[in-house]
Amino acid sequence: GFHTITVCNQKGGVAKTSTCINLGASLALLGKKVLLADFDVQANLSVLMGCRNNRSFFDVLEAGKPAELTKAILKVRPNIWVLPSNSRMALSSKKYLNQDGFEYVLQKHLEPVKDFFDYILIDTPPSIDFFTLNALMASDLAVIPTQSEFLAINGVNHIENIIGVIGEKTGHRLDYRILVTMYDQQNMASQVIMKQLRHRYGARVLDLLIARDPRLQESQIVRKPVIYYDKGAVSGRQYLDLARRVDALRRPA
Amino acid sequence: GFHTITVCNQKGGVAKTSTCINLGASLALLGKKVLLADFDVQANLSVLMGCRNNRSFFDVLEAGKPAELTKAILKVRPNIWVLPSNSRMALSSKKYLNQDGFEYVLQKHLEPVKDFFDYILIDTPPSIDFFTLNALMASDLAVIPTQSEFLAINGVNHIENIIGVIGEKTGHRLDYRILVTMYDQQNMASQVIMKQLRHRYGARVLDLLIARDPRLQESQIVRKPVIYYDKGAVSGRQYLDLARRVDALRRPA
Ligand SMILES: Nc1ncnc2c1ncn2[C@@H]1O[C@H](COP(=O)(O)OP(=O)(O)OP(=O)(O)O)[C@@H](O)[C@H]1O
Ligand SMILES: Nc1ncnc2c1ncn2[C@@H]1O[C@H](COP(=O)(O)OP(=O)(O)OP(=O)(O)O)[C@@H](O)[C@H]1O
Ligand SMILES: [Mg+2]
Ligand SMILES: [Mg+2]
Repeated sequence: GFHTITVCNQKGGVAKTSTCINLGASLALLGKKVLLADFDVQANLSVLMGCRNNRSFFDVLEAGKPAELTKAILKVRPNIWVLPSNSRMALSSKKYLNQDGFEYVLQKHLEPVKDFFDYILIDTPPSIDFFTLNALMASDLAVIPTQSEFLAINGVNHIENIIGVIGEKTGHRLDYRILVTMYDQQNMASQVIMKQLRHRYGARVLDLLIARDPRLQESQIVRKPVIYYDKGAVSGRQYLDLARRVDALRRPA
Repeated sequence: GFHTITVCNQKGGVAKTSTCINLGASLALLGKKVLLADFDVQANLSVLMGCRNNRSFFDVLEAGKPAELTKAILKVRPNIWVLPSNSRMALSSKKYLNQDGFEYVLQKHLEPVKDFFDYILIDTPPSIDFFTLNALMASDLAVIPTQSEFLAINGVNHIENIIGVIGEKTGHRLDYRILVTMYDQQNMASQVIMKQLRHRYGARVLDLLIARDPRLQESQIVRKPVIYYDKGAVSGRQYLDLARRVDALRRPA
């Protein structure tokens, strides 16, 4: 399987954070050791995993040489660890963005801890910036959540281009899959767009989708991955299926 | 009423663009001359208003002194004009961000055209950056769309703080209102969060909300404001009510 996965899409509100948490929790239930890295200044993943107001990646870098991520990584559930974010993360972008090799900062610091985990999932903000580029450079797979809505098609095209440019400019070849989230099969617009997504992106679109599920929203109020909140929840079972599918994806030779 | 309105929230996918377009279209139906300014590099407003691949605010600035926004402003429907965005807009952030007074760039260039319009609505990206700060500095009201979901509360608090800091640091006092969008009244989580939003933000939360409405999603496929797509659509009538409400808001003396 893949080892480091970036969950990204510059379109906002497509379930990047929800996918990171619930795919991560599902991989953990399959017995994998999972690190969830919150690389979004808004720190929504950290809030939902109960790690608000903790040290972040940036704090560790500032604390001096050698920077050790282990000082910030917290174990939150069986097989699940979190590298939290906080508002100070905004400073890392300002500090590193104009330096040569700024896009390798995360990869470099993940190196010493990487082999402890079976999977590292990185949540990113709704933009193409320092954080998203760092996450992509540190990953071997990108999962692109998207809603089945008109503006989504525009968005997926954009991130697909970015992944292509990264491959050409740096030689870093990243595989990617598109995950349709919050799908409402009774909604005509969703069906129309779904056909267009499949037509345009073919096998890149995972044939498994995540339904719009009120149980997932409820699970976030109590800050639990949905599968811990309600074993029978539709979205929980779908994320578990997704985890099995992702684990079975072979790296290209 | 207010003249220049920023529609903002760094939380992604809360209906910023949809609110800009449909509130704008409703104000136009009430006989007001409306400029929709797309200040998001993703240019979703421009795509939905049929102004893709046109000159942007940045192109006009680059074209030389004196920069005239009228060269980029397009009339798209009765009483509705658009100042489009495109991918080159990303360059304006790089170019101006480190200059003194970078946050006044938009306000300065809107000055010559401002009085032609009754309303200027500015769409912003899901982040607090050059574009959002410029929009806020040029405005006298901020409309903050939010979903009634757990993470939303965190987000509204953040943008509320930013507006406060702007007031202290620059003396620019901006009024603001919170608009709940994509509301599903059968959803238990939405009801729980709605109560929390009202409890926490009181009269700042507009008592009028926008329902989740498949007709709005369909309207975006054909690139029309929803009230032009289906006169009877729930969300269209709600945006029209919102327009009347906004038009009636008096500036504080
Ligand atoms: N399957 C689902 N069913 C119902 N609601 C969902 C589902 N997945 C996500 N949501 C809700 O949709 C909203 C957006 O999800 P989320 O915050 O994970 O998206 P995001 O892409 O991370 O957003 P941002 O761009 O702001 O980072 C959240 O309020 C979440 O509760
Ligand atoms: N009232 C509504 N009912 C149903 N769907 C809606 C409604 N308002 C917006 N949407 C849909 O929700 C999605 C998000 O809306 P929109 O793109 O306007 O949000 P945004 O805040 O501008 O997103 P971004 O943060 O990416 O700029 C869109 O696909 C849109 O079609
Ligand atoms: Mg997120
Ligand atoms: Mg938008």
